[in-house]
Amino acid sequence: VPRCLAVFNMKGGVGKSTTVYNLAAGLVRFKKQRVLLVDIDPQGNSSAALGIDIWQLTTQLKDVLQRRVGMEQVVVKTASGVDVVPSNILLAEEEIPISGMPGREVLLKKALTPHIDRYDFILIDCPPNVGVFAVNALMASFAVIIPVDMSYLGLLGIQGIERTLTLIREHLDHPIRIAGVLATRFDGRNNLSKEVLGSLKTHFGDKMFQAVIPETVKLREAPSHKQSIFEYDSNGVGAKAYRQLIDEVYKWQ
Amino acid sequence: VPRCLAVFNMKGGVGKSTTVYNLAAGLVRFKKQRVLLVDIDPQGNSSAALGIDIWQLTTQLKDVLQRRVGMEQVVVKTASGVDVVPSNILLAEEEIPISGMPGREVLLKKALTPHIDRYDFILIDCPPNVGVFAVNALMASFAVIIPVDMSYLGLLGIQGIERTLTLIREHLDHPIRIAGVLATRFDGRNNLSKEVLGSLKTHFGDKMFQAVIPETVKLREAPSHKQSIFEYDSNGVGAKAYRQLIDEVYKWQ
Ligand SMILES: Nc1ncnc2c1ncn2[C@@H]1O[C@H](COP(=O)(O)OP(=O)(O)OP(=O)(O)O)[C@@H](O)[C@H]1O
Ligand SMILES: Nc1ncnc2c1ncn2[C@@H]1O[C@H](COP(=O)(O)OP(=O)(O)OP(=O)(O)O)[C@@H](O)[C@H]1O
Ligand SMILES: [Mg+2]
Ligand SMILES: [Mg+2]
Repeated sequence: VPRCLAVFNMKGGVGKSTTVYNLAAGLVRFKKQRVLLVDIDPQGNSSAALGIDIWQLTTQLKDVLQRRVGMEQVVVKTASGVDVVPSNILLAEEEIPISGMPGREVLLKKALTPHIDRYDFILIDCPPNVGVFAVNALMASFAVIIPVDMSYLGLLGIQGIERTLTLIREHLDHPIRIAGVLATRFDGRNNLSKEVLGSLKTHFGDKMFQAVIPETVKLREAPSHKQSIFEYDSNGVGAKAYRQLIDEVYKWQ
Repeated sequence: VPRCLAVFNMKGGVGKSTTVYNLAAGLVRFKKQRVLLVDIDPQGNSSAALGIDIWQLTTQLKDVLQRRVGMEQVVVKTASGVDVVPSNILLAEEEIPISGMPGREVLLKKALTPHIDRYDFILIDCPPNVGVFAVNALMASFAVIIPVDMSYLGLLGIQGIERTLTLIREHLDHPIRIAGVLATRFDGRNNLSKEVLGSLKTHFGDKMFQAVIPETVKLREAPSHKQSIFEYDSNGVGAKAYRQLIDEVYKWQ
């Protein structure tokens, strides 16, 4: 059974997509894993970062959720070795209709079930909210990776995340676990990053990943080259930090 | 009639909330304007930055949208002189019910109408998506301010923004204008920021605000002190840039 992990935080811009696509590419590159990336964010950033032209999609995840096609018809094989189920903004236009479907919370889980034997890891990139798509991602996942950037507004979002996970566990009877909390966009030059990291360690304890992702322009540039950080800047601090995360995620059970 | 502006971008973490609350506080401080800030983002970041404890709200914007109370019952006067209509995560839990209400797109507009004589500016902080709350904000606004951070993934989001504005104009017959595109989180040390700013200027021309907001840790720290940048670091580069934006927004018709 593949390890299915959602990368989730309703706070925007904390590094969800950056984490998902680099983690996916790295699990293939360094651990020879078979990896499926499901992009359930209408922005389609992780799809685009892996080289998919999201404006040229003939079918996409929304068609699978609305049971028009099977998952195998929308999977795109990318140069990184990661298989991707892509999305674009059309997914957002289907949010209200999808919210009205029976079993709306488990559409993704049901669509993935026939294909789980093909993969070792399934990683899901979430949109920055707690709507029906984020809920689908959490219901389809065994555990969640929570990227948190080094800011006060980022810390404020923790309560909202925990409330959402409680909702999934209690109201939807799905025992989702936390695989780990990932400190992202860490800037060693200022105290704020150190303070926020300290607060996170106090609050989450051993649920914090050891890996801390530094703020580095290379991570911001890599998607424009449709490359993972391992190709774009393989010896840099960004690649080194994500390499450490890959080791931790690979060992996590 | 007050100038009603939404601060909108479906991309997360680009500086929407940071812009809204500093712009609101600055219009009061430097231009003596009467300002209402409507926080239609369930994260409640702009409410929190202005000192409101969003977990202690007895009534909030969602209650106005569901016609349980009038706007005047939820307005909170803050120390900055800005009146705020706050939200917290409970707003997200009402998204599906509100999406089913008749006139769902103009609930905010209708709720604001009786109160427009009291204000010179109404500023609306949007969530990072194109759901019913973002649509309500756009339908209630005369024009939109679009913050864009200096990144490739930020640029990718432009097409989605323009598509949403076209939807508002054509399908909902609301002639929303662009007040301006604001370059945020500009880091002069790297080429990426310069390249992205160049692309934005080419694409948006004179719709770009002259003000460019630099990446500075002071802007990230200020919300934790419940202060605007003008109180927290009044002589810094962040305050200077937002001061310039205030002048431009104040003159915009
Ligand atoms: N460690 C980092 N160093 C520098 N830039 C980063 C880092 N992580 C992410 N970024 C950049 O910050 C921006 C936000 O990151 P990203 O888009 O991955 O976040 P997200 O949480 O997926 O955003 P959204 O909420 O919009 O989905 C992007 O432009 C990205 O390139
Ligand atoms: N110019 C800046 N310099 C440094 N940090 C900034 C700047 N602008 C915003 N930030 C920080 O970056 C993070 C994202 O900004 P903010 O929350 O305002 O964006 P947003 O677009 O409102 O996010 P969301 O999509 O989650 O609503 C915050 O932690 C904020 O403090
Ligand atoms: Mg993303
Ligand atoms: Mg915000």
